[in-house]
Order: sequence, then structure tokens, then C-alpha cells
Amino acid sequence: APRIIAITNQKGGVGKTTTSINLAAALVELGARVLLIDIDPQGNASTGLGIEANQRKLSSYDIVLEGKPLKDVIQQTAWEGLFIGPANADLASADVQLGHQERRTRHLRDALRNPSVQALNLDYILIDCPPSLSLLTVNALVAADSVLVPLQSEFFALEGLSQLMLTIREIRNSGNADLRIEGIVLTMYDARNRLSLMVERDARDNLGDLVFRTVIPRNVRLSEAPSYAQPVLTYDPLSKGSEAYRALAREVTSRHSPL
Amino acid sequence: APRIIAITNQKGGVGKTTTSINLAAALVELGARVLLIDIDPQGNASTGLGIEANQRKLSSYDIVLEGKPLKDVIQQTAWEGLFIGPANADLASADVQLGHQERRTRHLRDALRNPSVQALNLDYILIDCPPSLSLLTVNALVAADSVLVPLQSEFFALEGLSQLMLTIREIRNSGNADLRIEGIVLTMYDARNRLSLMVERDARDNLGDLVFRTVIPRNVRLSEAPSYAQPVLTYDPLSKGSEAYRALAREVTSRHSPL
Ligand SMILES: Nc1ncnc2c1ncn2[C@@H]1O[C@H](COP(=O)(O)OP(=O)(O)OP(=O)(O)O)[C@@H](O)[C@H]1O
Ligand SMILES: Nc1ncnc2c1ncn2[C@@H]1O[C@H](COP(=O)(O)OP(=O)(O)OP(=O)(O)O)[C@@H](O)[C@H]1O
Ligand SMILES: [Mg+2]
Ligand SMILES: [Mg+2]
Repeated sequence: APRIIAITNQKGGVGKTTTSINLAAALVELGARVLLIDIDPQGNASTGLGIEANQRKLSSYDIVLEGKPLKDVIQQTAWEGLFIGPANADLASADVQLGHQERRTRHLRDALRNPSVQALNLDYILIDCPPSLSLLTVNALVAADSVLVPLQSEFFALEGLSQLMLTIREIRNSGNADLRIEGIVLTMYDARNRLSLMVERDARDNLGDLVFRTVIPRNVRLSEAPSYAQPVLTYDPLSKGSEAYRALAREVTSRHSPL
Repeated sequence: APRIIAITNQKGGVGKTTTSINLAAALVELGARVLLIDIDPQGNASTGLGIEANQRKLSSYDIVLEGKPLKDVIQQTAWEGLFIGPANADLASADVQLGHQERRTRHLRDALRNPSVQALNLDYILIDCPPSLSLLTVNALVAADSVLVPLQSEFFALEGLSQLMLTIREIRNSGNADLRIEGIVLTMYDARNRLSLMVERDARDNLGDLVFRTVIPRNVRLSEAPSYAQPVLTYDPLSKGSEAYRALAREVTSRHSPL
């Protein structure tokens, strides 16, 4: 069965989408078959992988709220082995609608762990989450085997981490006892910036091995790539951003069975 | 009556809190009395103005959900003329709780436009919003006279703008007919970066005078200031960040009657 990783942090703009797109692409480079589920109503991961707004008639909304089978909603991207469950604005009302339903936190889990998913022969399912601890994000945490947390190398980002860790513990106690922390990855890191060094020291002191050795540097090629609707690994394969996400993919896969 | 400005953008990490804190401080420097309402469960604006977590027994949650009078919840900050309605983690459940209530989008409006608020003799009330179009953000849009939108000079940030404009139009048609756009301010702008120039050109071509002339440059002093629990205007008064927010305050006040 594929390993399901939720990429989440309720702090905004920390690199969740950038990590989702580029880690997915780097895992595919290593030979994996990867599905990226975009559950953020903004749909940035879908845009970043070239899915036009008019190609998202069926979206993660249909998986989570309409019970449509995964295989009917997901699309092949331009890259062999990389699939996407796109997001559209319908997701904006998902929270309110989920609120009234039975098993409201388990809709995504039921969809991703349905026996029919085996036929897709996936190695990884990544879930790009919105910047909140809403019912959509809780659905991702209940569905996932593990959580990968992008941590921006900034002061406000540290503040949110303890709240997120509390939420993960609550989910483990209520909806998903097996939920593990895949790891915390430092993003937008700038070694010349005192704050980056401070955040790294704080994170490694308090979280130890949970923090990946790989650090993602601030690299303008990472923010340019989405405007060309592709991962940085194909936009600028030799950039620092590409190298960093390849290293992250190697570190993630080394923690599980080989591909 | 004070002018109420909601500082909002559902895209995460674009500079909402940084703009809220520093525009508030710059308006106070011009002689205004300003209240900053923090309705983001992350509570970054509260932290950035030095309100410790254990000093937030009463918060915006009590204003929006418990109907407590504003004067009982707001606190004086360390800067004369600058007040704050702090946020705490209680707000995380506000959306679900608001969902079941009458007048669920008007709780904040009723609190901020209550006649007793006149006695506080405020010139401006700024509202720092979370990165979502949730009921809390809708409460801010229904309460406000106008909306100030920080726009990060990045590709993904442009994508969310049209969604936000649609939401503002919906609010104008349903809950708040007088809602105006105060303006759109470019943030984290780096003139050496092609993307910044592209985003500025796109924004000014499509939105014209709605885009403030003032542009906020990327400036490390802005991201350091919160770790010293103060606005950049007192942390490093001569920094580019301070200068930019002073210019923004002058531009905002020039659009209204003099203080
Ligand atoms: N390492 C990096 N170097 C430079 N720019 C980056 C880096 N990582 C992300 N960015 C840029 O920073 C912005 C925020 O990143 P991104 O959108 O991935 O964060 P997010 O956590 O998904 O945001 P949201 O909370 O809105 O979902 C984007 O414009 C992105 O292109
Ligand atoms: N002009 C700037 N130059 C450099 N850093 C900045 C600038 N503006 C904001 N920052 C930093 O970027 C990060 C994001 O800014 P901020 O937290 O204000 O955004 P936000 O929109 O409030 O985020 P959220 O969506 O999580 O509420 C913060 O760490 C902040 O210190
Ligand atoms: Mg994102
Ligand atoms: Mg904020």
C-alpha cells in the first residue's frame, strides 16, 4: 500500500506547496509512482503542476465530499509517474459542509485507503494542506501515515509549531493512532541571516532527529518555477532548490523500504 | 467614529501581520489612536506587540463569541495610543461555533460598532485576519469600512487575488454594502527579482489606483522585529522597513480626513 504523507503547517507561506510539488517530483525521479492530493482551495499545487483552472471539473472536493472514487478524479501530469488530485474553489465550502456529516474527519481516509486504490500501484501519496487546522487539514491528518512539516526559518513560524504538535497528538489520541512525524524540514534558509541560524538551533535542540538533515535554502528558482507550471527539478535541474529537494527525497526514502 | 480596516488575504505568509503591526505603529506616530484586533488563532500580531501568551485570558474570541464589551478585552500596549484585542487558541474553534449561531457573520460588526466604542476615542481599528476565507475573516469583512490587501511579490500570490476580489464583492452584496477597497500594497518587494517586477506590472495594469504607490521592500529588520516583541518602527527606526510603513501610513491617512 502507498505511504500517505500529509504536508502541513497552519502558518501561512512556509513552503507547504513548494515542498509538495518538488518532493513529489524528486521521488518520481528516484523511480517512485506518486500521487499529489491538493486539498487547499487556493489550488496552488494544481497550478504549479500545470493543471489549468478549466481542467479541474472533478477535484479533491469530489473525493472528500461526494465519495467519488479516486481513480475517477486524479489526473496524469506532464511527468510520467506523477499524478494529481487537483483542487478548485469548491473546497472553500468543504469545512462548513463536512461539519454536518457523520465520520466528518474520516472522509479522505476512507477514500485513500479504499481497496481499489491498490490498482493504481502508487508508492507515495502526498497531501498539500491549506494554512489552517480546519476540518480539511484534520481529514489529511486522519488519512495519513505521517506528517511532514515545512518550517520557515522565521520567528513567527516557530510560534506555530507547538500548536501543530498539540493537534497531531490530539489526532493520534482520537482519529489516527498510527500517525507518525515524518520530519520537520527547514525552508527558505539563508545562512547569512541570524534568524535562520536561530530557528535551526532552536528546532534541532528541541526536536532532535525529527528535523531532517536536509535544509531547503532560499532560492529564487523555486519561486519562479510555478509561473512556468513545472517543478523546479525540470525548470532548473541544477539549481540549489533542485539539489535540496533531491536530497530531501533521498532522506525520506531512506527512512522507509527501498523503492 | 473610528475607520475600521480589515487586513486580509487568504494566501498565507504575504505580510498581513507585519503590515497590521507596523501600519498601526506608523499611524500612532502620526498622532492617531489605533486599536489592532487580532483574529488569527496563531496570535502572531499579539506576540509581535509583546502580549505574552499568559496575558491573553480575554481575547477576540470573547468579543466575537461571548459578546464581551470591547473595553473589557482590549489592552494598552507598551506604546501610547496603540491598543490591542489579543488572539489566543480559543479562536481555532470559532468557525465551527459561529456556524450554528444567528447573525453568525455580524458578531464582530456588532461589537466594533457598539455605541460604547465611541468613548475609546479611536481613529483607526485594524483587524489582522487568518490566512483563509473562513467565518472569522467574513466577520472582519462585514465589520470593516474597507479592506487593505497585502500582495506578496510572488507568482502564487497573484493567483489568490481574483478569489479574494470575488469574496469582497459577495460581502458587498450580502452583508456590508459600504465595504470599500482601501488598497493593495506590494510586500517583500525586491527590485532585483524579475518576479517582483512582473507582479507589480500585473497588479498596476489590472488594478490601477487601487495599488498603493508605496511598496514594502524585503527587509530583514521586518522579520527580526517580532522576536524583540516590537514594531520595526521602534526596533530599527531608520530601516527601509520603517520608512516604507511610514510612507504607507501617510498614503492611507491622505485618503481620509486629517487626524
Ligand atoms: N526555498 C524557497 N526559496 C524561495 N522562495 C520560496 C521557497 N519556498 C517557497 N518559496 C516561495 O514562497 C512563497 C510561499 O511558499 P508556498 O506557497 O509554497 O507556501 P505555502 O506554505 O504552501 O503557503 P500557503 O500557506 O498559502 O499554502 C511562494 O511564492 C513560493 O514560491
Ligand atoms: N517586507 C518584508 N521583508 C522581510 N520579511 C518579511 C516582510 N514582511 C513579512 N516578512 C516576514 O515574512 C513572514 C510572513 O509574514 P507575516 O507573518 O506577516 O505574513 P502573514 O500574511 O501574516 O502570514 P499568515 O498567513 O500566516 O497570517 C514573517 O516571518 C515575517 O517576519
Ligand atoms: Mg500552499
Ligand atoms: Mg498573520
